[in-house]
Amino acid sequence: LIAMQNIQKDYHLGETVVHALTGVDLTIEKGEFVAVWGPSGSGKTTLMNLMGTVDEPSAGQILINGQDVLSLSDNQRTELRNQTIGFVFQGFNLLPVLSALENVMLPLQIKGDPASKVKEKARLRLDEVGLSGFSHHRPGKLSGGQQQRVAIARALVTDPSLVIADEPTANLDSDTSRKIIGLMRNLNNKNGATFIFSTHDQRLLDQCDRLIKLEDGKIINGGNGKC
Amino acid sequence: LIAMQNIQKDYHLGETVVHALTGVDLTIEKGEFVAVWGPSGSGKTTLMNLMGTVDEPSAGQILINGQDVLSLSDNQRTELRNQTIGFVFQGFNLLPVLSALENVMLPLQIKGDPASKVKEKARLRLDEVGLSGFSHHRPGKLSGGQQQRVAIARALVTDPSLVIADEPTANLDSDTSRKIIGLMRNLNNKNGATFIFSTHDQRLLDQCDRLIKLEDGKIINGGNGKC
Ligand SMILES: Nc1ncnc2c1ncn2[C@@H]1O[C@H](COP(=O)(O)OP(=O)(O)OP(=O)(O)O)[C@@H](O)[C@H]1O
Ligand SMILES: Nc1ncnc2c1ncn2[C@@H]1O[C@H](COP(=O)(O)OP(=O)(O)OP(=O)(O)O)[C@@H](O)[C@H]1O
Ligand SMILES: [Mg+2]
Ligand SMILES: [Mg+2]
Repeated sequence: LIAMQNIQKDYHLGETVVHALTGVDLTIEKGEFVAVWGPSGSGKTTLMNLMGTVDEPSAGQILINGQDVLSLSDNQRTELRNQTIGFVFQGFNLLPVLSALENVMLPLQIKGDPASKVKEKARLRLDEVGLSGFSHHRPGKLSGGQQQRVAIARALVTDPSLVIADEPTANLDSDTSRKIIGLMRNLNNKNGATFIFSTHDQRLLDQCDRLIKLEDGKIINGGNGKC
Repeated sequence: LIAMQNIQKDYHLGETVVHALTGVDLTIEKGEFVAVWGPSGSGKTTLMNLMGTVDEPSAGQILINGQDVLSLSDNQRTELRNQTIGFVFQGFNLLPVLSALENVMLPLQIKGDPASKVKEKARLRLDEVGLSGFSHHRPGKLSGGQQQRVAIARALVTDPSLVIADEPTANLDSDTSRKIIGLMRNLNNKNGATFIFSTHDQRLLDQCDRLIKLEDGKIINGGNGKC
């Protein structure tokens, strides 16, 4: 599904260069349930953003479904994201002026789903993450973990074939975490959706099929560790 | 140090009322190291905000150092916060246009510390949380866990007698977490600084002296649980 070759990502900050990722070679097959683990600052978010086509590498190649992502236009890349990828951001990135329900409806509206179906699908997704009753709260009127769950519901609402989640349980208690992890495992088992997540959460690490260890922007375990 | 009596906090959302905290009675003594634990949405942030005078209760009384917080003017409350409280927000609340160093310097500048001392103190605090070398990054150029650590450094820079931390290790890996927890325990043991934190992190819960369990806005373990 995803093939990354010799990926380099540098950030330029005035005079300094931060080598956020170096020499990353990685293949993710359809239907995998992969965890990315590493210290704070090791490059997980950078890697998630590249895989989700939210950002571009400084060097190297990324293929998604055989397509060279860097050869696509911005519009084609946006289309690819909207049609096949669900992304849970570490900082949630919810729209503050929309309610929880409207935030979750948005990807379906962009995709062009029939209006009669959109609200119902979004409601179901919010119920699944334990937020029935909070549909009308705007993000600023939700707790941290509730915002995180709206972000998760939004990422799952289009039934994406690829879900990329950046520390999706960081703000959740263990019971709520367990439900969310169960939900993701279920979608992976039943629908074959591919899951790639970065996490510091041992409960989530216990559930993965394969572990990628990052340190200082490099993969240090060959990308094929046991969970 | 802190006495809360019959605290009620309601949020009004159009027609609905959310009872975020109900009937909370709580006393925190000087030098305590207290954890607040509970499911997502149970009222932890609301409680932290009330204790830190960042927000006001709908009913009930809060005394800090014997002072009735609600009888103070806004200016007096701001003064109290700046002089004696260090607050780590769940969402960090860093100023995006200031560098990491400038964010950490700010409370000292507000306090009126000599300019020659301010930069040095701020640098030391950033080193302590493992961020030497990142002083010039603005928050948007930092990883999630690095932003969280800037927020922690900023909360500690004025050597506050009361530190209130809302899920301070949510975005940190276990090694970095352990260092931060060690740092907080050390300040508590050496300087007698009182620590109150909300957390889902078992490593942090293992270190506390006393546990307060919240559920649906109520304290369910008498506020005096073992850790
Ligand atoms: N401004 C607001 N308006 C309406 N409801 C609110 C507001 N802020 C918080 N709430 C609600 O109050 C309840 C308690 O919120 P709080 O942020 O204190 O929870 P929490 O325990 O910190 O949760 P988490 O672990 O997810 O951070 C939640 O159900 C939340 O939706
Ligand atoms: N826009 C940027 N400009 C400069 N440096 C950056 C930028 N974004 C990230 N960095 C740096 O790149 C490195 C990797 O960042 P990244 O966000 O990928 O880490 P991470 O593994 O997700 O960390 P965390 O677990 O704390 O979220 C960090 O050292 C960070 O400071
Ligand atoms: Mg990150
Ligand atoms: Mg909270």
